[in-house]
Amino acid sequence: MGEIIAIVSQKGGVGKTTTAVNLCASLSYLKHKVLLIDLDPQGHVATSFGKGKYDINGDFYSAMSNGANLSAVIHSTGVKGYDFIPSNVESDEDDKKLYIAPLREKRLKHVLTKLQAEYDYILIDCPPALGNVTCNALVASTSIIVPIQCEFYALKSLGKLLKLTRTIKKLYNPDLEYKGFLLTMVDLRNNLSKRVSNKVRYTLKGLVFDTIIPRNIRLAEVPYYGKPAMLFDKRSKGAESYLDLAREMLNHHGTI
Amino acid sequence: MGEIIAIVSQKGGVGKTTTAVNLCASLSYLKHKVLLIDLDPQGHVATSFGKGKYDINGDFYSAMSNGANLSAVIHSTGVKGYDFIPSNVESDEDDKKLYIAPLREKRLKHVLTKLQAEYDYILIDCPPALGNVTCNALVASTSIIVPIQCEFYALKSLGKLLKLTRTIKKLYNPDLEYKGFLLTMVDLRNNLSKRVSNKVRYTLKGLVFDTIIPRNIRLAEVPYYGKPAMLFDKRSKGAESYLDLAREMLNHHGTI
Ligand SMILES: Nc1ncnc2c1ncn2[C@@H]1O[C@H](COP(=O)(O)OP(=O)(O)OP(=O)(O)O)[C@@H](O)[C@H]1O
Ligand SMILES: Nc1ncnc2c1ncn2[C@@H]1O[C@H](COP(=O)(O)OP(=O)(O)OP(=O)(O)O)[C@@H](O)[C@H]1O
Ligand SMILES: [Mg+2]
Ligand SMILES: [Mg+2]
Repeated sequence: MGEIIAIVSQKGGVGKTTTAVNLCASLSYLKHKVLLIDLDPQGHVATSFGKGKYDINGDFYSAMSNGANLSAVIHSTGVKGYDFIPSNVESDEDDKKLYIAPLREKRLKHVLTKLQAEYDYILIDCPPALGNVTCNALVASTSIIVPIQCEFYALKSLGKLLKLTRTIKKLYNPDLEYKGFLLTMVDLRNNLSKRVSNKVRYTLKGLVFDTIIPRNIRLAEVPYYGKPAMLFDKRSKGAESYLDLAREMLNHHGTI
Repeated sequence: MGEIIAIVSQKGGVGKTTTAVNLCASLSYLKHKVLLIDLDPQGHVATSFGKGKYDINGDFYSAMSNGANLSAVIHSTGVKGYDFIPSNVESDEDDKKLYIAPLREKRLKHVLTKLQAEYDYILIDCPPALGNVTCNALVASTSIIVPIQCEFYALKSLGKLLKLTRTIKKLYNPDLEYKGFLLTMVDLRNNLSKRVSNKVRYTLKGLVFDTIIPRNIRLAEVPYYGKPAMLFDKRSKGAESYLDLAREMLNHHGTI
């Protein structure tokens, strides 16, 4: 059965989508079949694969409102080995669609079981919030990756996520564990990054990946080229760091 | 009557909170009385003024659930001339509290009228979403400021906000106008920033502020020092750019 990994952070702009897209490509490069599901109504996963609104036929939210057949909305990225399910850019309050019925937290978990048989990894890109959409992702996932930008606000936002994960694990998903916390946009030339990354490693001990993702312009150009960094600049520090991350992930199992 | 300005972007991490906090201090420096209301459950406004959970007595959401007396939850920043109302870090689905009754979109507008008489400017820091909380802010505001980080994903997220603003203006708030779009974290040494800022100025024409906010480490240190940049490094490019913004804002009136 494939692993389901949610990429979560309440803090905005910390590298959730960049991590989802580049890790997806890296795991596929290492011979694993990957599906990336976009739960964020901004729809930046499609943008990262160079797909505009005319390339999209059906999305996660429209599938969930019509009998939840997610297989019907799987889109090709143009590269064999990884596919994606777009989010619906038009819908505003996505949370509403997942509010249906008593099992609202478990809706996503039920529909993903079928897909787990077809992919080695299912990655879920979450919106910058801890509302209903993210809760569904945490209930449905086997593990979570938490990108942490090396800046102060990002550090402050961690407490609530740790609390929510504990609650979800207790009430809905006892097998949920941390794949790891990932330091992103790290610039070790500046003090701020150093101070924050030291604090994170001190507070979270072994839960932090050894691999760090440096601030690297190639990663910011992913939506411009419409492809993961390894496809347009394989030797860049950005592309290499996500390949390192995939290797580190495959060598360890999760922790909690 | 004081102006109410919402600082809005669906895209995370573009500088909404940094803009709210530093613009608040700059407007006050130019002799205007300012109130900053935090609608984002991350609660980073309090962090920016060096206030932790033990300094907070009551917040926006607790006031809204108890007869909506916002004056009772106004907190001092420690500096005369500007105050703030913290958000509630504990609540997850803040949207729910504003869902009450048929006039749900107008709830905030009604309670702010009283405060408008006491402040020249009321700034509202919004969460990275276009859900119910942000809708309330748009309905209640006289104008909006949209920070745009000079990167590709931020550019892609703009369309939905423009559409939502048109709808809110038509249905609920005919006087709503754009104070302006603000280019943030601009690094003119790199091509990406240049390309995106040119595209933004070309697409949005006169709606973009002349003032740009450069990427400047002093702005990222605001939550570390617990005060706006002008209070710990007045000559920094970051602090000066927000003072320029305040001056530009005071010289122009809004546009739409
Ligand atoms: N390591 C990096 N180096 C340079 N730029 C980066 C890096 N990681 C991400 N970026 C850029 O920083 C911005 C924020 O990243 P991204 O959009 O992936 O974050 P996010 O957490 O998904 O944001 P949101 O909360 O809006 O969903 C983007 O413009 C992205 O291109
Ligand atoms: N001009 C700047 N130069 C350098 N760093 C900046 C600048 N503006 C903001 N930052 C830093 O970038 C990060 C994102 O900024 P901020 O948190 O203000 O954005 P936001 O839009 O409020 O995020 P969210 O969507 O999570 O509410 C923060 O760590 C902040 O300190
Ligand atoms: Mg994202
Ligand atoms: Mg913010």
